[in-house]
Amino acid sequence: LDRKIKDIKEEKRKKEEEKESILSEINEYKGQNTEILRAKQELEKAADKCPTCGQTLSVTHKNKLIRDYSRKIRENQNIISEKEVKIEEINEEIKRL
Amino acid sequence: LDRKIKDIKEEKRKKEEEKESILSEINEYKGQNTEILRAKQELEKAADKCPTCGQTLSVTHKNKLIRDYSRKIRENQNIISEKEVKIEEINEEIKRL
Ligand SMILES: [Zn+2]
Repeated sequence: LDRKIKDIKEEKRKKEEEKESILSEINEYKGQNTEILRAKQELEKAADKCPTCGQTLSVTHKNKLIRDYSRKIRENQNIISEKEVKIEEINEEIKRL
Repeated sequence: LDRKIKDIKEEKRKKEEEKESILSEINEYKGQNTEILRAKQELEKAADKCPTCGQTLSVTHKNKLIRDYSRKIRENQNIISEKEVKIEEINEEIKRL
């Protein structure tokens, strides 16, 4: 029995560790989205030159960047959602230990 | 006496209006500084390309932009301080009416 309890505790510890590592990945993706969103909002305010570096920016190029950034934000949100599902699965596994 | 009171009220109203217009100029300069500070912070994080539009940015050009932005922020802060002094002067004038 002692060995069984020891194994279960070890299993629980490993799952908590896995959860923590996924949570920190989620934070990295959220951080990246904050940065990309900031750049996108700056561009949306811009006319024909970049508000950060002042170089010329054709409307076509600006709109392409805005689309690229929007797509990247959505991709990151999908990754974040998958990781949040994974966190929930691990929570269920911990409960069943 | 009635005329005198009427004139003082009018004088006070004009000074309050002048104060309001200076306060809104101060807000514009503060707003501009918020924008410039944002661009400067983005550039400081950048390596060799602009974090907003992705175009290449030589270290020399980047540092020049950062210096220009810092100078602009200081100039705006000086203008804001002068306008705040003006507000105080008007407050004194209103008290002495
Ligand atoms: Zn740029």
